[in-house]
Amino acid sequence: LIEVRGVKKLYLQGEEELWALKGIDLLIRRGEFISIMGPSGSGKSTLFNQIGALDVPTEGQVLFEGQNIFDLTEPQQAWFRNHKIGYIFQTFNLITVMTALQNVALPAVFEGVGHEEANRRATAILERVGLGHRLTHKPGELSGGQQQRVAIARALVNRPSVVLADEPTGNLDTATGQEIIDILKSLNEEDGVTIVCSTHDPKMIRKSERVVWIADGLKQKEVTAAEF
Amino acid sequence: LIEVRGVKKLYLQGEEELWALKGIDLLIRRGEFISIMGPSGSGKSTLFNQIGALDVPTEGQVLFEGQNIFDLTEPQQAWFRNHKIGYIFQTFNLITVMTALQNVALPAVFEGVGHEEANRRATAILERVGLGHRLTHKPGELSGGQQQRVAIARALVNRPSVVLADEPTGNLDTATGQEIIDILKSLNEEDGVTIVCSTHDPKMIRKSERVVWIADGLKQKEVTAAEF
Ligand SMILES: Nc1ncnc2c1ncn2[C@@H]1O[C@H](COP(=O)(O)OP(=O)(O)OP(=O)(O)O)[C@@H](O)[C@H]1O
Ligand SMILES: Nc1ncnc2c1ncn2[C@@H]1O[C@H](COP(=O)(O)OP(=O)(O)OP(=O)(O)O)[C@@H](O)[C@H]1O
Ligand SMILES: [Mg+2]
Ligand SMILES: [Mg+2]
Repeated sequence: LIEVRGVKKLYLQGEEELWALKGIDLLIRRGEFISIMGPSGSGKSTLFNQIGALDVPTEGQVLFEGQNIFDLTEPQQAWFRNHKIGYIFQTFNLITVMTALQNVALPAVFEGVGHEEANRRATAILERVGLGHRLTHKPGELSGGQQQRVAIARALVNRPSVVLADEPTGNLDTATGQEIIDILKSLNEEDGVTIVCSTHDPKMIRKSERVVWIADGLKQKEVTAAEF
Repeated sequence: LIEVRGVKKLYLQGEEELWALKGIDLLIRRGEFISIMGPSGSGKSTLFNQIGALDVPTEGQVLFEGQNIFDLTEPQQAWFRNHKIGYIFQTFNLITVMTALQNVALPAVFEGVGHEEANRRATAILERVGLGHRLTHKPGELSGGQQQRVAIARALVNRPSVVLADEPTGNLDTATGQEIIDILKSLNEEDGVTIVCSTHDPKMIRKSERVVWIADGLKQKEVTAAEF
């Protein structure tokens, strides 16, 4: 259960005040599959950074199972980010000097799993997203859609209870995109993983239980699957 | 007129040979609007690098108006890349320490235009892609779709005769994506600009005169608009 309460985010652009989020209230239930849609620049990624405890709201708060993550100690926060949340970044944020396998194994290594087990888990999830034949490639030796899938695999390797997927199919053809959506859907249905996607992809919307519309830093409306 | 003749591209992955392109023949007529589709990892971006003279084929050649760009001198090649071709990269490749305006003005400055004129042109094209209110933001202060639009603006600022757009709408919502497609379509219809897009976006396909399918480093088929 994630609660976003009155979250605002201010960026200072020189003298100018830019409110990227102007007061968002959102409740995400455990095990839900929810999509967040809205125009480019509307605040989706900024909202994800607040939910994933990567950034502090200027006003308001984010509660995870009733707990404000920023009230925890630094080591507790780090543990939370590594164990509870799998974050798929819109711009991937892969480590360019490491291979696909090393990139995906890293969160498992941080979790305290030995190197052999970390590599085994990373290999399994990379095979699942169709990259079993690209383990030794560095990001610069991968296509755009392959880099996106490494970012997806990395977010899933520690079997998080919440996946925050920021436009996870933007660089994928229809067939590959559908495979990724099916993986997320099965994690949701079989393992009860809460999935929160920011997306422009109708295939993702189709699999969602609820769609939240964001525009200009505010929540515009929500629709449940029954309604679309 | 661009002619791709028997183009192959080999990457060496340690001991292993990886043929990303296995022999591509393609003719692109002046003023055409053509989309290239295919699965993730099939070779589209690699093909674009050959067409845009950013990379040399392992075998085969690319001729631009009958001329092999790599037979030109280094300064002539640089001139060609700056004047004739506008390249929109799949991963944007923006300069992170420069603002949106500076990023877009840079090719105009390289073209020999004065700073004032470069800034004027850059501002105009940034306004056209809906970023007139983001001129002073650096890439890290922009959303994913805004970064994509800066990359698009930069490719268009020198009014090239050919635009190579590698998945230009991947990070854009439907409405913003359509605006970009309409801009490319009008450049094509009004100014005779040749547009070559790699895309997974049905909205782009709909506006194309011809669609070329690539899979596993080979051209699978071509269809003309009349047929779809
Ligand atoms: N430097 C490299 N070394 C080794 N292999 C590479 C290198 N660059 C690309 N590849 C491989 O070449 C193949 C083609 O890559 P390319 O980027 O052209 O694909 P693409 O069709 O653009 O895919 P996408 O739709 O995901 O962007 C991929 O399988 C990729 O792993
Ligand atoms: N560090 C920053 N400083 C100033 N403005 C910023 C900063 N980061 C983001 N912004 C602005 O905040 C707004 C929201 O950005 P955000 O990345 O959340 O949008 P988004 O909905 O994810 O868009 P997209 O669909 O294009 O990815 C944008 O207009 C952007 O220009
Ligand atoms: Mg975003
Ligand atoms: Mg590509």
